[in-house]
Amino acid sequence: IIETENLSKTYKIGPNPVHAIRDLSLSIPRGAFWAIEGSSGSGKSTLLNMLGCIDRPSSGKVIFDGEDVSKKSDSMLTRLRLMNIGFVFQQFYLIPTLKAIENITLPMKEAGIGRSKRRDRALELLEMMGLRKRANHHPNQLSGGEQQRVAIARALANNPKVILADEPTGELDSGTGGKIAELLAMLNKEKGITVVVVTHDRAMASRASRRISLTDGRLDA
Amino acid sequence: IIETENLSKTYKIGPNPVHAIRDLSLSIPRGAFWAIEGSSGSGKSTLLNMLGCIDRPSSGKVIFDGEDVSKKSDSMLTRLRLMNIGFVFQQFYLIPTLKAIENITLPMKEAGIGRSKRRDRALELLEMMGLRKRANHHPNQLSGGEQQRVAIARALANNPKVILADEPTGELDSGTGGKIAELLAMLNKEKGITVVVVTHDRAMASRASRRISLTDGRLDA
Ligand SMILES: Nc1ncnc2c1ncn2[C@@H]1O[C@H](COP(=O)(O)OP(=O)(O)OP(=O)(O)O)[C@@H](O)[C@H]1O
Ligand SMILES: Nc1ncnc2c1ncn2[C@@H]1O[C@H](COP(=O)(O)OP(=O)(O)OP(=O)(O)O)[C@@H](O)[C@H]1O
Ligand SMILES: [Mg+2]
Ligand SMILES: [Mg+2]
Repeated sequence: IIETENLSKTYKIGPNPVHAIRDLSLSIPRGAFWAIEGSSGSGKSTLLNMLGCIDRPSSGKVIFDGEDVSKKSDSMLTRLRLMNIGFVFQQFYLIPTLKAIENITLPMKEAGIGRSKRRDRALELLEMMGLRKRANHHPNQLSGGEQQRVAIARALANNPKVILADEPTGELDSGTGGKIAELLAMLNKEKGITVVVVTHDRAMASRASRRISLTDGRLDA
Repeated sequence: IIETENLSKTYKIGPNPVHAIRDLSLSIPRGAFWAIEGSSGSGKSTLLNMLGCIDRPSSGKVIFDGEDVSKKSDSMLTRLRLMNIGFVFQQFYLIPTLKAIENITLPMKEAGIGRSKRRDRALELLEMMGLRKRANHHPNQLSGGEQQRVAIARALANNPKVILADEPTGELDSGTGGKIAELLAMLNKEKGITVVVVTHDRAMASRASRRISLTDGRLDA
């Protein structure tokens, strides 16, 4: 469902550019559950952001669902992401002025879902995350792990084809993290959702059908 | 070095207050290395913020180095923290407009350390964290785990008596996380620094001389 060809991303900063991703080619089959591992700074978030059409490569291609992403305008990519991709950011990026439940309904509102339907779905997702009682808290009234779970719920809101999650259990104790791993495995198995998780959580990685790892921007053999 | 007596913290939000910490008494000996564990939302960050004199309790006392913290003004607490406590926040709170090296020199500047001495110390800390090459990156030009390591370096800048670290390896792969655990254990053993870590990382927790855990704001027996 997502392919890359000779993908590269270089950041120009000061005298020495940072080659965050170098000449990376991969092909993620529909319905797969992949874990991406690698040291801090090895390029995992940079890769995931390009797979999720959030960042554009410096060179090479990303092909999403058979279409070359570089041919699309920014507004087309925004639409593609809204309807197809559920992204969990490493730093959550919840909207501080919105309550937890509103952070979750926002993408549904943008997708044209009606008010009462999106409220029901948001409450159902909060319940799934064990956060029903925190629906009206703002992000700064939530613990780190609660914010992370709201970010996960938001990613699931529009029933995406693909979930791309960047360290989704980084702030969670093993019990809560285990439940998230179980949930993603269930969505993958029962709904055929393609899941790609950047993780250093062994319980999560062990759920994957394939584990790949990065070293200095390259895919390990 | 830090004691609490019947410590409680309640957040008033909506109709039902959140009793984040309830009637908690503990006594952390000088030179200890404690790990605080517990489920997401159990009160760990709330507790650590009160131990670090960042938040004031709703009731009960915090006694830091023999002194009742409630008797101190906000500016006295700011000074106490600057000179005695190295705090690693769960969400880092790096200053986005400052480069990595400047984030680390800032607390030294506030403590009156001279320019060349604090630059040397910051470079030494960056080297310790494997981030020498990232000295001039701003936080948004760093990976999640690199930001976390800059936050750790900043906490160590003024050679604190006490290090309070909230999930310091949450964003780190096990290799890098292991090095941080090793570093904290070394500072504890060789320099007698008291270390209290909120963590769900087993490698880190196993370094502790004592492991305590929270459930719903209370200390487990
Ligand atoms: N400002 C606030 N207003 C209302 N409730 C709050 C506020 N801050 C935290 N809480 C609630 O207090 C409880 C404890 O929060 P705390 O951040 O201490 O948890 P934690 O153990 O650190 O969790 P995590 O492991 O997820 O970081 C949580 O259930 C949270 O929703
Ligand atoms: N905007 C930027 N400008 C310059 N360098 C950057 C920028 N963003 C990231 N980098 C660098 O690119 C490298 C890869 O970053 P990336 O965020 O992909 O790593 P990562 O594998 O996700 O790491 P972590 O496990 O710590 O989250 C890092 O060394 C980082 O310093
Ligand atoms: Mg990352
Ligand atoms: Mg916390």
